[in-house]
Amino acid sequence: MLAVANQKGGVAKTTTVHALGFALAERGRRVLLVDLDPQACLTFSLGFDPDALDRSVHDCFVRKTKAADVCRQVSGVDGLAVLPATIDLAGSEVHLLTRTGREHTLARTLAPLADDFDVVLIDCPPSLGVLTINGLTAAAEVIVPLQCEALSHRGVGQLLDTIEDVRLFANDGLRVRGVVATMFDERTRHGRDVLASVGERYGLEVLDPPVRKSVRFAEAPARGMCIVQHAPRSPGAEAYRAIAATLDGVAAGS
Amino acid sequence: MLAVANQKGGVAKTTTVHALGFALAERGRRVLLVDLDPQACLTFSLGFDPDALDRSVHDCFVRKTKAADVCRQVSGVDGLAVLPATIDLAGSEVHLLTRTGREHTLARTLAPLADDFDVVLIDCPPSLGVLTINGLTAAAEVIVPLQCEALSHRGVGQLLDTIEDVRLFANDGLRVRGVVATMFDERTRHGRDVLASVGERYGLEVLDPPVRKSVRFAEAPARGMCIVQHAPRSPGAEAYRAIAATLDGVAAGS
Ligand SMILES: Nc1ncnc2c1ncn2[C@@H]1O[C@H](COP(=O)(O)OP(=O)(O)OP(=O)(O)O)[C@@H](O)[C@H]1O
Ligand SMILES: Nc1ncnc2c1ncn2[C@@H]1O[C@H](COP(=O)(O)OP(=O)(O)OP(=O)(O)O)[C@@H](O)[C@H]1O
Ligand SMILES: [Mg+2]
Ligand SMILES: [Mg+2]
Repeated sequence: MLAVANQKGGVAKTTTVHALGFALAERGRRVLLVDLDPQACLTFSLGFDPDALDRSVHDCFVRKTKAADVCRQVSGVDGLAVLPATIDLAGSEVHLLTRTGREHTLARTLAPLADDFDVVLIDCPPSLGVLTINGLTAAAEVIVPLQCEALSHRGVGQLLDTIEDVRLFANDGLRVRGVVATMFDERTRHGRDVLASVGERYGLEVLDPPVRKSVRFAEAPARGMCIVQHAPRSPGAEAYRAIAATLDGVAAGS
Repeated sequence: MLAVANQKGGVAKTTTVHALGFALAERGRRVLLVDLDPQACLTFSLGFDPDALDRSVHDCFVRKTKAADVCRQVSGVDGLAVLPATIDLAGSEVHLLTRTGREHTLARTLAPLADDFDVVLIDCPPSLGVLTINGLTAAAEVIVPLQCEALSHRGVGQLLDTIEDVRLFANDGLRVRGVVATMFDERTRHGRDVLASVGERYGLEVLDPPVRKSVRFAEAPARGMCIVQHAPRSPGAEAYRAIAATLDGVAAGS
């Protein structure tokens, strides 16, 4: 189970969850995507209308609805399902904030589904609040999408501190699987410098290859697709497939 | 007083606050920037180390520290000051969540400074939580930075609903000043389509000109600068100066 987390906004968390999920399903894995963002961008990119869904992961958190009754199959590929989000999930943040054991709510929700899926990918919102904490507590490993710019670099230390807290208090097996270099601009030295320095400074593995910036990404969500579906031969799709193959070594065995 | 808000991550809220603030100070206005994001990206981009600051806007919210004692001058230009953020501000979110009248906390904090500044620009975090609500409640007008891609388009309706709620319950004078088209990719039809449809569908003024994507932006924050300082002759700097001039018509008179 992988949490995809980075509190900085717009660093391609959702894009990474969608593309990796699709690529792993293409490889024959049974994949569950979990949308933990009240803005429901993943849910929308998968072709659902979050404003028209009557049930979401919020109901699992607050009404104890079974995850199996909320899960939806994603059309266009076998073996890809989603636990969708809606704006109601903003209510979960308030509801969970003051309850003991709140950080384990997602883990409890997902436990009954453990045998139905080979891989679970959790899309976290741009914050280190209770929803992201739930993602980190439920997961075995963390993937950090990193946009190679100064403002993203700045947040990594804070994120690693938070992961350390979760390890100490809620999930002692949690480890960082690695960094995905997203929206990578190879034309500038700035991007390559930031990438090199993050790997070194924090001792994190940088998964290969970097995903380069491309105009093809912008069009995909509006079509209810990820880059791998929308532009299967593009460098972006190939990059995410290669990263999925790397992770699959882990997924198949765990 | 202008709140710069959009719950979508990474759509250049911070970049827009910094660049407009600097450009207005260049025009001789006395400008206060307020950082409402616990990630303190604006504070960092202005050349401060958020981890080394002993006081932030959090202390104003929670310890009733005077804003005048927390305010810092920004070096490099006259007439630019900041009410900085630190990670402590994450504590404010929890602290304010359950208190009556919590949405007016920022307005009360800023009231004593009203005569010291011509313009106040408020940088909101990527959420519609209590910190953004404070920004919207304190402000006279809202500026919406919009990255012209499908996932940003999706959030505009939700943001406008939130603004409407604030208008009804906390700040009946609040209005949307307009949209700033950020990170605009003129090469693709997608960007232009999204921009045109947002203006029409929500009846919002799109401030001219759009700010085009450029690699010059990434380097600025690490140097403690905005684009207007870092690359004063670049198209990005000129675009933000033009938008500042448009707003200045408002600021000078209000
Ligand atoms: N390699 C890329 N090249 C160009 N654009 C990209 C790339 N990857 C993602 N994008 C675009 O960047 C925008 C932000 O991506 P995304 O929404 O996945 O980020 P996020 O981290 O999930 O944002 P948030 O913090 O709001 O959850 C989207 O419009 C997406 O289509
Ligand atoms: N016109 C532009 N061209 C290229 N890059 C840009 C442009 N404007 C902003 N950026 C870069 O995009 C990234 C995101 O911008 P910024 O941090 O201002 O967004 P934000 O909306 O404040 O993010 P958050 O939601 O995390 O607060 C930054 O690294 C910034 O330097
Ligand atoms: Mg996202
Ligand atoms: Mg910001």
